[in-house]
Amino acid sequence: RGRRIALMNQKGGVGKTTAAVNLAAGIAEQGRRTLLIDLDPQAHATLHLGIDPGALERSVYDVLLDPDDDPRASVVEGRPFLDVLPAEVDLAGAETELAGMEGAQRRLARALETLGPKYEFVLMDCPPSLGMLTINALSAAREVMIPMQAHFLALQGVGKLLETVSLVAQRVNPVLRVMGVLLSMHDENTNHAREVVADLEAFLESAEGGEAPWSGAKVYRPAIRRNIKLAECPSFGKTVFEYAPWAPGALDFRKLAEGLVAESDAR
Amino acid sequence: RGRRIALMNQKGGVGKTTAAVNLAAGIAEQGRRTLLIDLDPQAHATLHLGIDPGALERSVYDVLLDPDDDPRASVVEGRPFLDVLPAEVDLAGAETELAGMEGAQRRLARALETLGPKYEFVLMDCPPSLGMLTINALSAAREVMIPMQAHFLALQGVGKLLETVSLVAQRVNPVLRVMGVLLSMHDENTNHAREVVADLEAFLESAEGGEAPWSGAKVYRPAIRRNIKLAECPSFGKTVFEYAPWAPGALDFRKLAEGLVAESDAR
Ligand SMILES: Nc1ncnc2c1ncn2[C@@H]1O[C@H](COP(=O)(O)OP(=O)(O)OP(=O)(O)O)[C@@H](O)[C@H]1O
Ligand SMILES: Nc1ncnc2c1ncn2[C@@H]1O[C@H](COP(=O)(O)OP(=O)(O)OP(=O)(O)O)[C@@H](O)[C@H]1O
Ligand SMILES: [Mg+2]
Ligand SMILES: [Mg+2]
Repeated sequence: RGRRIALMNQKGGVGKTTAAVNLAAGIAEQGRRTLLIDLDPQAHATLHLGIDPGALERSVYDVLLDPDDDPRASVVEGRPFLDVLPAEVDLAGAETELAGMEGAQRRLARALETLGPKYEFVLMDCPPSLGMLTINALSAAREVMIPMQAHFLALQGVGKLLETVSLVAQRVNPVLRVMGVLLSMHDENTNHAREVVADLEAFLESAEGGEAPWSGAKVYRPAIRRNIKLAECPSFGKTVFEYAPWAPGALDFRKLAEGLVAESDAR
Repeated sequence: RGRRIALMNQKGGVGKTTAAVNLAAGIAEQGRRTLLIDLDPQAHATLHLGIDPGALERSVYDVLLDPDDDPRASVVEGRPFLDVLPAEVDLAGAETELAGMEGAQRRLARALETLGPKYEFVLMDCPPSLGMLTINALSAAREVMIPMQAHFLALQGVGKLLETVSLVAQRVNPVLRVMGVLLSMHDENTNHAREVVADLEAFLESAEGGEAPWSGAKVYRPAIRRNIKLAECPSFGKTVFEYAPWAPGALDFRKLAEGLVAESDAR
C-alpha cells in the first residue's frame, strides 16, 4: 500500500517546499514511482522543478474544484518516476471557494482514490497555513512530516500544529499519524540547535505508547544542513541532485530519501 | 514629527520580529523614545522581550477592538526608552472580528493619534499575512520596511507585497512610503545572495522618480548576517544587545539602528 505523506507546518519559510521537492526527487531516483502534489498558491514546488505555473492548462485547483473530472488529466511529468500535480495562482481562491461546498475537506482524498494507486509515494507540499488546503492534505495523507528549524521561536508553533493534526485525525481521517520532524536549515554545530532538538526528542518520547497521533513520532536523521545550493537550485528549476549532486544538501536529502524507501521496504 | 515604520512581509520566517525587536532596542539605546507594537497573534516580539503574553491584562487586541478605550492603558514598559504594545493569543480572533466593523482598517491609526506623539519612533511587527492586522499597520504607518532573505524564492512574493502597499496608499493612507528592504539572515559570501541583491537594487532603481510608493526605496545597509545569537536570545527573553553585545548580529543591528536615527536627524 502506497505512502501518502503531507509535509506540513503553518509557520512560513521552514523548508517544506525544499524538502517536498528534493525528497520526492530522491525517492524517484531510486526508481520508486512518486507523485508530488503542490498545494501552495505560491506554486514554489512547481517553480522549483522548472514547471511554469502560468503556462498550465490544468492544476491541483481543477482537481479540488471539479471533483467529477478525472484528476489524472491535471498531472504532468516532472522527472523520470516523478509526476507532479502542480499549483497555480488561482489556487489562492480555493480556500474561500471550497468553504461551504459539499465534501470540501475530502476533495483531495477523493481524487487520490483514482490517482493514488499508481504511486509508491505521494508527497504533498502544504502552504504556511491551517486552512482548507492544508486540511485537504491532512485528510488525504496517511502520514505527516513536519519540517522545522531547531530554533526557540520555531518550537512555539508546534502545539497548535499537533492540535490541528489531532482534530483531523479524530473527525475526518483516523489513520493519520505524525511520522516525525525533519530538521531543516540545521546549524548542527551550535548548542542552541542541540538544545532545541533535545527538547523535541524529550517531548516525542513522552508521547510514546500513548493515544496521540504523534506517539511513535521521531526526529528524522540526517538533519538537512544549511547549504546555499538548496537556495540556488530553484532559480534554475532544478533539484539539488541535478544542480549540485555532491553538495551537503544533496548528500543529506539523498540519505533521508534512502531512509524513507528502506523504511517502506521493511514494513 | 515621529517616524512610524511597519516591518512587513507576508512571507513567514523572514526576520520581521528579529528586526522589529532589535531595531527598536537599538534605537532606544540611543535614548530615542520608541514604541514597539506586536501585531502578530504568535506574540513572538512580546516573548522576545521577556514579556509573558498569558499574564497580560490588556494588549493590542483591546486597542483594536475597543476604540473608545484609552490605548495607553495597554502599553507596558519593555526597556528604558522602549515601550511595548504587546500581543496575546486572542489577537488570532481579531482578523475575523474586525471584518465588517466600523472603521476596521484604521483602528490602529486612530489609536496612534493618542499614543503616537510621545514617541520619536513607532515600530510595528506584522504577522505573515496580508489580512486585517497587516492592513491596520499599513494604514497607521508612514513608512514600510521589508525584511527578506536574498533568495530566489523570496523574490517571488515581493510583487504581491508591493501591490498591497499600493492599494493601501491609494485608498486609505496617501503618505505611505516603502523606505526599503532589510536583508536578513544574509549569507554575504555567496554569489546567489549577491545576484538576488543586484536584482532587487536594479528593480528599485527603475522605480526612482516615478509615482509608486516604492520610488526612492533602497536596500538598507548593513545587511543582517546570519548569526545564531539572534536565534538564541529570544529563548532568554533578551535583545541581542543584552545577550551577545559583540556578536555579528548585535554589530549589524546597532549599525542599522544608528543609521535610522541619523536619517531622522538629517531630515
Ligand atoms: N537547508 C537549506 N539551506 C539553505 N537554504 C534553504 C534550506 N532549506 C530551504 N532553504 C531556502 O530557504 C527559503 C525557505 O525555504 P522553503 O521555501 O522550502 O520553505 P517553506 O516552508 O516551503 O516556505 P513557505 O512557508 O513560504 O511555503 C527558500 O528560499 C529556500 O530556498
Ligand atoms: N540573522 C539571523 N540569524 C540567525 N537566525 C535568525 C536571524 N534572523 C532571524 N533568525 C531566526 O529565524 C527565525 C525566523 O525569524 P523571525 O521570527 O524574526 O521571522 P518572522 O518573519 O518574524 O517570522 P513570522 O513570519 O513567523 O512572524 C527565528 O527563529 C529567528 O530567531
Ligand atoms: Mg513552501
Ligand atoms: Mg514574526
